[in-house]
Amino acid sequence: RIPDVTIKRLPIYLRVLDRMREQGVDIVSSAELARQSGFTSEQIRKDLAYFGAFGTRGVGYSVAMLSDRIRRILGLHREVPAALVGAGHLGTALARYNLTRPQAVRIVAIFDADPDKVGSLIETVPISPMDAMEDIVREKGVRLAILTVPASVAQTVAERLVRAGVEAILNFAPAQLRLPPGVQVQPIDLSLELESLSYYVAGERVS
Amino acid sequence: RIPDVTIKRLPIYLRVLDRMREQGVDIVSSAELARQSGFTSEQIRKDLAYFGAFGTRGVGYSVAMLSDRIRRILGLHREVPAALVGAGHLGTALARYNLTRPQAVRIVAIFDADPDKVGSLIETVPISPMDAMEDIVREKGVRLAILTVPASVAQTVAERLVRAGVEAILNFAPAQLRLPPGVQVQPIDLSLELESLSYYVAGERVS
Ligand SMILES: NC(=O)c1ccc[n+]([C@@H]2O[C@H](COP(=O)([O-])OP(=O)(O)OC[C@H]3O[C@@H](n4cnc5c(N)ncnc54)[C@H](O)[C@@H]3O)[C@@H](O)[C@H]2O)c1
Ligand SMILES: NC(=O)c1ccc[n+]([C@@H]2O[C@H](COP(=O)([O-])OP(=O)(O)OC[C@H]3O[C@@H](n4cnc5c(N)ncnc54)[C@H](O)[C@@H]3O)[C@@H](O)[C@H]2O)c1
Repeated sequence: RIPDVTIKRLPIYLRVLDRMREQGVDIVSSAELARQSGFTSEQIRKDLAYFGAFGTRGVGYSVAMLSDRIRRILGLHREVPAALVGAGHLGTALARYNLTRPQAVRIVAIFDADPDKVGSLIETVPISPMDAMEDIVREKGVRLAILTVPASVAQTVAERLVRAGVEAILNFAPAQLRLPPGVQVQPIDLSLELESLSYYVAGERVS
Repeated sequence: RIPDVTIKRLPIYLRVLDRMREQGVDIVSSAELARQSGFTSEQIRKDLAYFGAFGTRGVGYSVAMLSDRIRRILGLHREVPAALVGAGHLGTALARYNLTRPQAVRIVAIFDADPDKVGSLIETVPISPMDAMEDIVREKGVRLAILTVPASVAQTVAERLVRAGVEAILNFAPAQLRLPPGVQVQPIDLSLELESLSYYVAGERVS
């Protein structure tokens, strides 16, 4: 089974490859792909080895073939319908960002417990009530959800999403979720990004 | 010079070590640290080697010493004052998240161009006008900023932050910033997280 850390790097490779494709680049060496994605060529070769060999030694990879392959590996060659729960400040920003650019993973349903929010639109997607979740999630074939509710309700809402058929959750709520083993939870903590950035302005200079 | 990818992993190790410290764990093997942080023990050993040896072969690392060391490497043993520019949906969510929990990197100033927002508070921090940026950033010793403005103004606002003394920017705006070499820019694109999560619900099952 492919390591989660490899799966996390694939979208970065894809981003670089798509950019190269636009620039008309046909072949890319692992050194160049490494340089542009911020990883080492050994890391890239290791990651890609899980999916079979694509490159020609001494020549490199076909940009078109490699990007198509990674796109398929991730399931991004078709639309992947997603739900967002918690249309607050963060949820609204994420929904607007997602819906205002072309993306394979697309938010098709938004849920919130606040009756004053239910019924309003975020970029053409209406905010639905929580009791409609099971029906809408099943109907739209949603298996991926973004969780942007308060920590206090995160576990209950996550369980509800799983009961509705969701198998992958991008969790922004600062709460550890306990869910069945078949559910992939990706927690996000943006303070980790601030903590690494601190190195460059306040960190120790090790020689 | 230490690779950026190593610096990005350090806060994750620190998170795990702090948790262990709370649990009263004194010694941790690189295998256990690897298991809990999601990386391999070789990766951890390689990363830590940049900062000198800390572990005892066959025994492991002192949890207290290693966490203190990483905290100092990142500069998180003191408060690191940060500014946020763009108090919209995303900026407001990030500021509230940052200011409602103890963190070394702390938002001490918020700026926005909207006169209707200037003067209001986010968790005790007032929203200041853009023309006060240079003064406030210098006065508070801010060298790290979070950019959550629209893409159309990101470059100009970033340049302004740099002129004010900022040397590290966490950039959420979907715009590539062109800044002097001494400025560390960390772009964030949360759609990359959605794209990797897609693998678990829509991706290819490679045997
Ligand atoms: N991980 C990070 O880096 C990060 C950054 C910012 C915010 N956050 C977290 O994201 C979450 C949202 O932050 P925010 O600032 O947008 O908060 P918010 O209060 O603006 O939004 C929360 C939304 O959830 C809704 N809600 C509350 N209970 C609900 C329930 N039981 N079912 C469905 N919806 C419900 C509310 O009506 C509201 O619209 C919080 O948990 C916050 O701590 C995380
Ligand atoms: N990287 C990601 O994953 C991600 C996710 C969500 C949003 N975003 C991006 O984050 C940014 C903010 O998103 P949002 O939904 O909060 O938008 P928003 O419109 O709610 O907020 C933007 C804020 O910036 C302020 N602003 C505009 N021009 C300014 C200027 N010249 N100087 C200072 N402030 C100015 C506005 O007054 C407003 O308060 C956008 O660029 C959006 O595309 C990125």
